[in-house]
Amino acid sequence: MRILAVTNQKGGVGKTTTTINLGAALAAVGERVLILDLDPQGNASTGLGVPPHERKETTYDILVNDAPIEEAVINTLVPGLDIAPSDADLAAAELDLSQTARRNFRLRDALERFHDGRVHAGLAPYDYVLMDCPPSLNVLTINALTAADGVLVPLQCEFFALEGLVQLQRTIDRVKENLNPRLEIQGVVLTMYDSRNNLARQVAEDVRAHFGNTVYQTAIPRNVRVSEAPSFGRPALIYDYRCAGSQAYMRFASELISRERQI
Amino acid sequence: MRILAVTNQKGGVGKTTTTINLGAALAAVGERVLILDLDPQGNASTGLGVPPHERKETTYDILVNDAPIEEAVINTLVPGLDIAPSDADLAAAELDLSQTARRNFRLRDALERFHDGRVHAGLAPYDYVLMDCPPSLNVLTINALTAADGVLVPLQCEFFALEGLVQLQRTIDRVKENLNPRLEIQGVVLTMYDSRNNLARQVAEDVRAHFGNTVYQTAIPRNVRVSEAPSFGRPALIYDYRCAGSQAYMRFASELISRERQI
Ligand SMILES: Nc1ncnc2c1ncn2[C@@H]1O[C@H](COP(=O)(O)OP(=O)(O)OP(=O)(O)O)[C@@H](O)[C@H]1O
Ligand SMILES: Nc1ncnc2c1ncn2[C@@H]1O[C@H](COP(=O)(O)OP(=O)(O)OP(=O)(O)O)[C@@H](O)[C@H]1O
Ligand SMILES: [Mg+2]
Ligand SMILES: [Mg+2]
Repeated sequence: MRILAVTNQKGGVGKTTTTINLGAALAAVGERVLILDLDPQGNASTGLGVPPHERKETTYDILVNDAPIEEAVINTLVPGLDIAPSDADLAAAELDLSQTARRNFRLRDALERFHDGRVHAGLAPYDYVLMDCPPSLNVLTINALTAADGVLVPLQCEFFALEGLVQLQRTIDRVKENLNPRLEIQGVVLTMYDSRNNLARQVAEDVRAHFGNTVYQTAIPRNVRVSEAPSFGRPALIYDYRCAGSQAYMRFASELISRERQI
Repeated sequence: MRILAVTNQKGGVGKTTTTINLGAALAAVGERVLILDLDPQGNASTGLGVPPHERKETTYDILVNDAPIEEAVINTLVPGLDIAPSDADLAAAELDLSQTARRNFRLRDALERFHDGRVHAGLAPYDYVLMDCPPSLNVLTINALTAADGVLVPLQCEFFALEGLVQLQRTIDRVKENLNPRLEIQGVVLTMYDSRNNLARQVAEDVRAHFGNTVYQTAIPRNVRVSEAPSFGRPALIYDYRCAGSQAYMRFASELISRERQI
């Protein structure tokens, strides 16, 4: 079970879109995937067609009320892709956990119990857990980084997004030192990439110069079908398999799998 | 002195870009404008050309250490436009204020002292204070909403952004009830609008149906010059006055002024 935190405190860079579509692409090639929606906006839950009234147990219950993860997990319309949804209650987690011991380990402890429980029950473990993080470095993101084996950083090819990388790297280093020594950047994926745009090409060059091979070869192009898909509650791969965005996410998923095989 | 909170917890919708360019456009027509950078990313400070080593007193010091606002205020390259900058320290404000009395009123109290101080010293008051908020509904955004006369909501014409409006409205209602009875939505401004895109047109229609005249007539178009400007530390109005983005921000500013005159 590989646990990846999909995070970047810069807003609107494609964290949720990458979590949903990478999850769907991995499931499409037979991997068992669980998505944890750690954003109070609940966009990953909505983008996978989970209506608000079906979010009975949420990641808030897992983090704050010690609810077992298996109670929150529900199937999505994509075979092999499940989700533990979130809703606006999650916004209260920061204050509700502020007096709790081991506040940064809540998710890691819950995932360990969950994984052991599945093994005990003779259930096939999940191959991947993808955690969609909110656009901040608060207790939700710190929980994800503490539980994760690796960090997947979606990066929009814009100036402000580049600036945020320094703060993100500093946070990852601090979590690695104090909370989770095995934490590494698994990869950086360029999103909403438009090769005709000078700024995008320049940012992509800077990022590849700085992060080297950590940056995936596959860049996800800006593609309107990708932004339409969530309004139908489907990943782009189901909404429009042939569009440039879906094809890029399929290539990205196979690149990720071969990178994982080398680890 | 009109105090406006530029906020939307959805990430990447154009809060910072709107704060910088509306601020510059208002200053261009003679209004005195102060920007408060309340985002730990410090994008508004960078986008106005304030290098990290010049951010000696920041909004963290105002909120947590009771530093007077006038100590943090610095001029920008735009005459009539000043800023109180921020840096990554601001990310610690949530925890550092968690035990503080009147934690939600820190900014409001500081702004009242600041305004009184200027009047006492015979200095012209600022006409507008624009607060750039982070993409979350945490103590920084609550401080801004508690201090504000009105809320300016930049809205990207995308599905996830539409979904976030419900949560934002609920938070504004709660702040109005418990912390700031004068709080109103001053306006909603559509950003990165592409009229050729079906989804954008549909979202714009939904928003206008729901919010009526609160939605500004001027929609800010997606325009690459706007996203290039911050890498030169300048607002779009200085970087490229003639581009479609700058012209839209100028129209938006004059629409905002005439709306303010009617209040
Ligand atoms: N490849 C793409 N092409 C076109 N639009 C995209 C693409 N990827 C994401 N988007 C759109 O851009 C917006 C931002 O993406 P998304 O919401 O996934 O980012 P995020 O980082 O999760 O945002 P937040 O910081 O609010 O959590 C969304 O409206 C999404 O539909
Ligand atoms: N009208 C526009 N045309 C083109 N690009 C734009 C426009 N407005 C904003 N952008 C770009 O979109 C990205 C998001 O904008 P911005 O950073 O202002 O949003 P934000 O809401 O402040 O984000 P955050 O939630 O991280 O604070 C930036 O890279 C910015 O340069
Ligand atoms: Mg998201
Ligand atoms: Mg911003």
